[in-house]
Amino acid sequence: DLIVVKACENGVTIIGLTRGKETVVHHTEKLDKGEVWISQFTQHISAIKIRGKAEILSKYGKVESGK
Amino acid sequence: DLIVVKACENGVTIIGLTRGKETVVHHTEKLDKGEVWISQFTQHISAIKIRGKAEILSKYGKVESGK
Amino acid sequence: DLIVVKACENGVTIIGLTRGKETVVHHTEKLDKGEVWISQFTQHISAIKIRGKAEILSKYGKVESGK
Amino acid sequence: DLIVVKACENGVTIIGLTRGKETVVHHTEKLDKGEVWISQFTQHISAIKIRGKAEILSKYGKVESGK
Amino acid sequence: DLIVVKACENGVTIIGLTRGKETVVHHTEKLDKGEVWISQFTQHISAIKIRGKAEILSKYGKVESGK
Amino acid sequence: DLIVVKACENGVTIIGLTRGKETVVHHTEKLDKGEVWISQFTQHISAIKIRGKAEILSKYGKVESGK
Amino acid sequence: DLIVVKACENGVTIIGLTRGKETVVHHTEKLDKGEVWISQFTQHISAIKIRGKAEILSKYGKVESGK
Amino acid sequence: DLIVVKACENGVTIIGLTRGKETVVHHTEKLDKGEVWISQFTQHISAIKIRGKAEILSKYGKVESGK
Amino acid sequence: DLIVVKACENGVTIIGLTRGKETVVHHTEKLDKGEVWISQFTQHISAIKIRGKAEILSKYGKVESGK
Amino acid sequence: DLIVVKACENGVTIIGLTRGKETVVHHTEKLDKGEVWISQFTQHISAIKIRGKAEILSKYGKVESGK
Amino acid sequence: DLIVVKACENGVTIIGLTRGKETVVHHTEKLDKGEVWISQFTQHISAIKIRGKAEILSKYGKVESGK
Ligand SMILES: N[C@@H](Cc1c[nH]c2ccccc12)C(=O)O
Ligand SMILES: N[C@@H](Cc1c[nH]c2ccccc12)C(=O)O
Ligand SMILES: N[C@@H](Cc1c[nH]c2ccccc12)C(=O)O
Ligand SMILES: N[C@@H](Cc1c[nH]c2ccccc12)C(=O)O
Ligand SMILES: N[C@@H](Cc1c[nH]c2ccccc12)C(=O)O
Ligand SMILES: N[C@@H](Cc1c[nH]c2ccccc12)C(=O)O
Ligand SMILES: N[C@@H](Cc1c[nH]c2ccccc12)C(=O)O
Ligand SMILES: N[C@@H](Cc1c[nH]c2ccccc12)C(=O)O
Ligand SMILES: N[C@@H](Cc1c[nH]c2ccccc12)C(=O)O
Ligand SMILES: N[C@@H](Cc1c[nH]c2ccccc12)C(=O)O
Ligand SMILES: N[C@@H](Cc1c[nH]c2ccccc12)C(=O)O
Repeated sequence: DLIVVKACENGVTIIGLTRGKETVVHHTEKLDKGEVWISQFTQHISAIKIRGKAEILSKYGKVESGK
Repeated sequence: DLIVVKACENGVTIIGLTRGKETVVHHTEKLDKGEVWISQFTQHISAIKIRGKAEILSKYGKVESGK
Repeated sequence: DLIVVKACENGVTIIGLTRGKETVVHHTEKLDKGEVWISQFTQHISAIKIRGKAEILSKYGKVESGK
Repeated sequence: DLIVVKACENGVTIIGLTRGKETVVHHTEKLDKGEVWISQFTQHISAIKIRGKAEILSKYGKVESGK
Repeated sequence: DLIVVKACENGVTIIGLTRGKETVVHHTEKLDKGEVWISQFTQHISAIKIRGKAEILSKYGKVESGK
Repeated sequence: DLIVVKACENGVTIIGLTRGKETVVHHTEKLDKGEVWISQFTQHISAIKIRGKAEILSKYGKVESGK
Repeated sequence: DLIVVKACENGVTIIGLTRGKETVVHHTEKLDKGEVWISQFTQHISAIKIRGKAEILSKYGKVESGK
Repeated sequence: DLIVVKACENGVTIIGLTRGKETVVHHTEKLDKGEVWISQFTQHISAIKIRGKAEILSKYGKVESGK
Repeated sequence: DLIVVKACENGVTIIGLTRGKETVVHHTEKLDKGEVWISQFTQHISAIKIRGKAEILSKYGKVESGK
Repeated sequence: DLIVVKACENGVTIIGLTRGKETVVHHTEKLDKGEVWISQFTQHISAIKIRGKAEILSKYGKVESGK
Repeated sequence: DLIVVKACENGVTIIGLTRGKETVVHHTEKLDKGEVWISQFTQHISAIKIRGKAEILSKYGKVESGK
């Protein structure tokens, strides 16, 4: 499972949440406009939350985050 | 199995229910309008309930929650 | 195997039946109108019954429960 | 292998037959009109018989039982 | 491998033949008109013979048995 | 690997030949007109010969045996 | 890997050649016009030669042998 | 991986080359016009050379050898 | 999971982030205009960030980084 | 992974390079016009170089080598 | 994962970078115009950089390197 995030504004936030008994922040990544992030789900991360205006590609197609 | 949830209003709730003999709340996530949540089913979570107005993508396509 | 259920009225019932030698109720979930339920088949649940007016997505497409 | 059954009348019968050396009834489920049943083939059930007026979805498409 | 049989007349016969060194009858099922049978190939059954007027679905599509 | 054979005349013959060092007859099945045979390749049978007028479905499509 | 051979004339020959260090004849099958042969590649046979006028189906489509 | 070769002239040559540290001739097959050869890649053969006028089918489609 | 990056300007940066408990820089690659980078996700790298004007191909299609 | 090479001129060269710590020539094959070469990637060969005018088929389609 | 590179000019460079804790040059290949290179990702190489004017095929389609 791959996720592609292209930031459409500065300060887009990608929050990786922990896999397992706890659901806490494992890592937070900030993206500036035009930067692209590509990540897998891993042994450590089983959920992701994205804030800010971005194009997100997953195996189900494109969604746009941010109002 | 991946789930993508885009909140179309504030206070969208994603409830992850436990895998196993019990079916209780493992984790509750609140999303504000425009936030996107992407999660797998895991060793700990085998069912999810979503409340509030949201676009949900799964391998079977899009459904919209909320009246 | 994933099941997606969107309740089209209040009081939609999802009954998870046990895997194994017995076929009894393992868990009952009530959904209000607009709520979406997404669940896997698991080590504990190998059959599901749905009552009430709902849209159900499975790998074979959409069916609508309720008269 | 998943089976989806939507009852088109009251008293639709789903008979699960045992896997193994014997072919006897393992479980009988009655469905009322509008109820939807979704089940897997399992360690215990390798054959199913359906009586009454119902829409049945399998990986080969839709069939309608009942005269 | 799944087989779906819908009886188009009374007395449709499904004969399950044994897997292994012998090819003998393991189980015979009679279907009345409108009844639907869905079965897997199993550790015990590797061949099936169908008599009477029926619609048969397999992974290669539909065939109609009976003259 | 599944084979579907629908007999288009009486006396259609399905000959299952042995898997292994020898290639001899393991089982012969006679079909009357309208009967349908569905069988897998197995630990015991790795080749099949069909005589008589029949419709044969395999994963490559339909062939008609008999002149 | 399955092979389907329909003989278009009498005396079509299917030669199964041995898998392994040697490439010799393991089995020769003669088909008369209209007969259909369906065989797998096996622990014993990794190559096949076909002589005479026949329709041959493999996973790459149809070829016609014989001049 | 399967290869299908139909000879379009007499004396088409199929050379099977050895898998492993050496690349030498393991087996040479001669085909006359109209003969069809179908072979797998095996523990012993990892490369093939074809001389003469022939139609060759592989998983990438058809090529014609010979000038 | 493969990633293809074609630099559309000088100084495109590909940052490989570590797999595991930490998310730090494992390797930084600079690309000049016209250079193409192709990499897998590995035991060491589970996330990538790309800065600068580039065409990025992943299994979900093309995205263009840089404003 | 299969490669198909059809020589469009005499003296087409296929160079198989070693898998592992070293990248040296493992085997060189010369093809004359019209000859077809089909080979797998193996325990010994993980890269190939082709010189001369040839049609090359891989799982990504056709490329033509030689100016 | 296969990569196909066709050099469109002399001196196209394919740089294979090491898999593992280090990302250094494992092997550099020079291609002259018209030469075709086909390689896998391996135990030793998990990233590739291509310089110069070339057509590159991967499972995501064609890209052209070089300005
Ligand atoms: N810690 C949780 C994170 C999670 C994954 N999927 C979820 C769905 C809903 C809520 C939380 C989650 C887990 O690994 O299971
Ligand atoms: N605890 C249950 C949760 C569940 C999964 N799928 C369901 C379907 C219906 C009801 C409950 C469930 C289980 O892991 O099996
Ligand atoms: N306890 C049964 C439940 C079940 C699954 N599939 C069925 C089909 C028909 C009837 C019952 C079932 C089992 O695990 O096998
Ligand atoms: N007890 C039988 C049930 C069965 C499965 N498939 C069948 C087909 C025909 C007749 C019976 C069956 C078995 O497990 O094998
Ligand atoms: N006892 C045989 C039944 C069978 C399966 N496929 C067949 C094809 C032809 C004849 C018999 C069979 C077996 O398991 O192998
Ligand atoms: N006894 C042979 C039967 C067979 C299978 N495929 C064939 C093709 C050609 C000739 C014989 C065969 C075997 O198992 O290998
Ligand atoms: N004995 C050879 C037969 C064979 C298979 N594929 C071939 C291709 C060419 C020549 C011979 C063969 C083997 O098992 O490997
Ligand atoms: N002996 C070589 C044969 C071979 C396979 N693929 C090749 C490609 C090029 C040259 C030789 C080969 C091997 O098994 O690896
Ligand atoms: N160290 C993290 C890197 C990572 C992968 N996917 C992510 C998604 C979000 C944030 C960080 C990550 C991990 O291996 O799990
Ligand atoms: N010896 C190298 C050969 C190789 C494979 N793929 C490559 C890509 C680039 C350069 C060299 C290679 C290896 O097995 O890994
Ligand atoms: N040594 C690194 C090479 C690498 C692979 N994918 C990458 C992506 C970005 C940067 C470096 C890499 C590794 O094996 O993991």
